[in-house]
Amino acid sequence: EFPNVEDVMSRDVVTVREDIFIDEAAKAIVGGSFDHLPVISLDGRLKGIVTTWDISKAVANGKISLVSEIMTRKVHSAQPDEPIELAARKLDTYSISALPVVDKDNRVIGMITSNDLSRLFTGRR
Amino acid sequence: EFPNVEDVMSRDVVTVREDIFIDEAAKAIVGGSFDHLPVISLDGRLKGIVTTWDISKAVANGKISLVSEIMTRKVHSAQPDEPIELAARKLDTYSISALPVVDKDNRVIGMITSNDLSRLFTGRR
Ligand SMILES: C[S@@+](CC[C@H](N)C(=O)[O-])C[C@H]1O[C@@H](n2cnc3c(N)ncnc32)[C@H](O)[C@@H]1O
Ligand SMILES: C[S@@+](CC[C@H](N)C(=O)[O-])C[C@H]1O[C@@H](n2cnc3c(N)ncnc32)[C@H](O)[C@@H]1O
Repeated sequence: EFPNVEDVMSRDVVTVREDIFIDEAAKAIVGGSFDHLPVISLDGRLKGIVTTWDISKAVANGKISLVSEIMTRKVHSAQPDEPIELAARKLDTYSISALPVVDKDNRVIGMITSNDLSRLFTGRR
Repeated sequence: EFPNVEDVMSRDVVTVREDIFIDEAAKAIVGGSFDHLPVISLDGRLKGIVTTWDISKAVANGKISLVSEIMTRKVHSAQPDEPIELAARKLDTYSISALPVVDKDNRVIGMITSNDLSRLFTGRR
């Protein structure tokens, strides 16, 4: 019926460390057309996520700070073999638009976004 | 087969004027869970769009400025009676995640996002 996350996700993911300033994170984001940056630890595991929304919130508060101060630490992620219906439910429940895809060791192997899912309505690959 | 844009779009849309500073726009955005703000003229017509991505780009460049200086003026929009397949193709073609929905006079009557489309995979209304 529906594909799994691994059939729809993108595999080239830009990640950052938490000890960088948010203008560095902003430079990493606007180099591409995405909004979500997984934050990873020294050994490559998922520690948090920072988005253009978080950066905008820092601008609203007039506080230009470190990624560690604005990132979300309780990250909703996806497994590669889960059905996209499950991923879509997480996006909907938490009003978010991307899930890092992680392996069994919590290392980031991809990203699935609401754009990846809406693309399925275009009839394009 | 597929629903139309009007069956899926949200009707409560926050809009802004172009002569405000981006920290004002950021405050309007982080009051909700969205990323896209249509910019409208004095007579209520669509003039541009500003997103959390544009605000992040201003942070990357170290430039806190007016919405008019960072907004996108050539806006891709949707009509309420168009099939969602057409809306999904625009999102995919231009790597964007929302389309203001406009009436015949180019006034904003709603917004359709990639999250609205991905929600269709959850089996929820
Ligand atoms: C409520 S969402 C709304 C804006 C947007 N559509 C987005 O996904 O960021 C904004 C917040 O969600 C958080 N967020 C985004 N993706 C997330 C994920 N996969 N897990 C946990 N939080 C996430 C961001 O860090 C930000 O604080
Ligand atoms: C290439 S997209 C990538 C990030 C994101 N997903 C988004 O929709 O903003 C970022 C740029 O697209 C522009 N944009 C977003 N929605 C648009 C729309 N409906 N029409 C024209 N430009 C749009 C923004 O102003 C921003 O400059």
